[in-house]
Amino acid sequence: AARIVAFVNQKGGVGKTTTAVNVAAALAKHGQRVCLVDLDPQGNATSASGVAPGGSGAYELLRGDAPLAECIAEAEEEGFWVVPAGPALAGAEVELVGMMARERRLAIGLEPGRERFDWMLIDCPPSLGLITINALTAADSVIIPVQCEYMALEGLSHVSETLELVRKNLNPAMRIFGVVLTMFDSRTRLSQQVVDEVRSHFEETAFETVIPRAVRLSEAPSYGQSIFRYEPNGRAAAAYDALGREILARAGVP
Amino acid sequence: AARIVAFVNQKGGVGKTTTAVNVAAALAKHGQRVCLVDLDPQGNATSASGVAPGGSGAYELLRGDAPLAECIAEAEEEGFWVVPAGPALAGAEVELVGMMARERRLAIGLEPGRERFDWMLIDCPPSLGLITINALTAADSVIIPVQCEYMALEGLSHVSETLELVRKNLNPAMRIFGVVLTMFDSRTRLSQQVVDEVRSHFEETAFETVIPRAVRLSEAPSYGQSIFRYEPNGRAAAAYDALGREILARAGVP
Ligand SMILES: Nc1ncnc2c1ncn2[C@@H]1O[C@H](COP(=O)(O)OP(=O)(O)OP(=O)(O)O)[C@@H](O)[C@H]1O
Ligand SMILES: Nc1ncnc2c1ncn2[C@@H]1O[C@H](COP(=O)(O)OP(=O)(O)OP(=O)(O)O)[C@@H](O)[C@H]1O
Ligand SMILES: [Mg+2]
Ligand SMILES: [Mg+2]
Repeated sequence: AARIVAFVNQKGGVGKTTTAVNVAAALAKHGQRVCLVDLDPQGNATSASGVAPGGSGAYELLRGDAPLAECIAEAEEEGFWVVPAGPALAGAEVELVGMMARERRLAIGLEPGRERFDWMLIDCPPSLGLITINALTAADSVIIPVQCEYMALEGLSHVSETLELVRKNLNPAMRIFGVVLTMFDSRTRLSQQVVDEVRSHFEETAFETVIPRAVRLSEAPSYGQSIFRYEPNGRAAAAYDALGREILARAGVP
Repeated sequence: AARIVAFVNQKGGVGKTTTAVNVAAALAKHGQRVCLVDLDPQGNATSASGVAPGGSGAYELLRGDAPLAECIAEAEEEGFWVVPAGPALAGAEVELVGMMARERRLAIGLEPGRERFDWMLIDCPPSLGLITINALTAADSVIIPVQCEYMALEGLSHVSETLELVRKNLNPAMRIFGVVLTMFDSRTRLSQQVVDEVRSHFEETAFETVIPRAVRLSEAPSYGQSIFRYEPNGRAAAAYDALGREILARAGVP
């Protein structure tokens, strides 16, 4: 049965989408059946995977207007499937407030995917509103990308508090799968300070792999490619491949 | 009477807070009376200005629980005032949905500031929900920070659509004060491509000043200082000073 993992951090621009897309590609490369769910109305994960928006997707899934099988599109070149985001999703946050079982709608919608996939990875928007709460209720665990910057540290306590609330009220099994440090710049002291700080707070869950700041990672989305297709032999692909292996090892997948 | 300007872009991590704080400091340096309003529950603008959270602030102002005079704190070292954000603000998004005049609550709360300040600058969270809609209803104009990255370009159409909706339904006078390019990295082709693309889309409103990527800008918030206190003679301070002058020139302030 599929493991469902949400990529969460309400701080903006920390590498949630970049990590969700490249982890999806890394796991697919290792033979896993992967579905990437794009819950961000900006649709960055959709376009970065080379999938054109259009047709049913995350919005229809949240509303229960269409089954999962009609809401997925294949990112053929990358070897994984995507539940695309579209502009209608921007309205979902307010629409959900008045709906029945408003926090559990994604959990219900993703249920059919449990047998079909090994992993369902959910890219979240930079907020802790109802769309993200839906992801936290549907997921078994979270991966928290943390940018190696001071402002990104400040937000970590908000993430932990929200996870605690979700665990108490909506999803008792929710746990932290791992914390991954992103955009590490070896030329600055600040980067190393953030790494040390995060490792001391998240001793057991911080991944060994640290993702370096690499301009190739920010170029790849403009071609709709994962780093494995854009620059397969570079250090960014090596880092996300190492992260993919760490994730598989933690999940006990040989 | 004060000009009210919102710093808006639902794409995360593009430099909204960094620009709002350093523009506030630049305008204060030029003798303007400035109030920075922190509408992001993360409170980055509050801490980056050296103001401790606590007491009344943006949440109380939105709810109408306290007048503006009780919701402001002075960033003495920087020479401007701050309406601080606190963790309670995270709940405001859902609380606002059921309130009377839910989009106009900030406009009402900031009214007394019109006579007291020359500028009221609003830092927004990375979303287009009710908190940001409140900022767009209260403001006369917006400044849109755009990071020199591909993914930041994708979101610009969402910003323009939202501004159009606000203009039609809530605030007919709303206009774009300017678009500022941030984190420009002269070593990458991508940065220049984004600059060219944005200048062609926002011909009249893009600022001449481009903010370079500079690690000092990401270090300053950890000391609660603007760039003018942290590294007054560097290129980042020079860039934000130039932006401050451009803003004053556009506003017709000698
Ligand atoms: N390791 C990296 N090195 C260089 N650039 C990166 C790296 N990771 C991400 N980026 C770039 O940084 C920007 C922010 O990353 P990304 O969009 O993945 O963050 P996010 O957390 O998903 O943002 P949002 O909060 O808006 O959803 C993007 O332009 C992306 O291309
Ligand atoms: N010109 C710059 N050069 C280098 N780093 C920068 C620059 N501008 C901002 N930063 C850093 O980049 C990160 C994102 O900037 P900032 O937090 O201001 O963006 P934001 O749009 O306010 O983010 P959010 O969407 O989370 O509110 C921060 O860690 C900040 O310190
Ligand atoms: Mg994203
Ligand atoms: Mg911010």
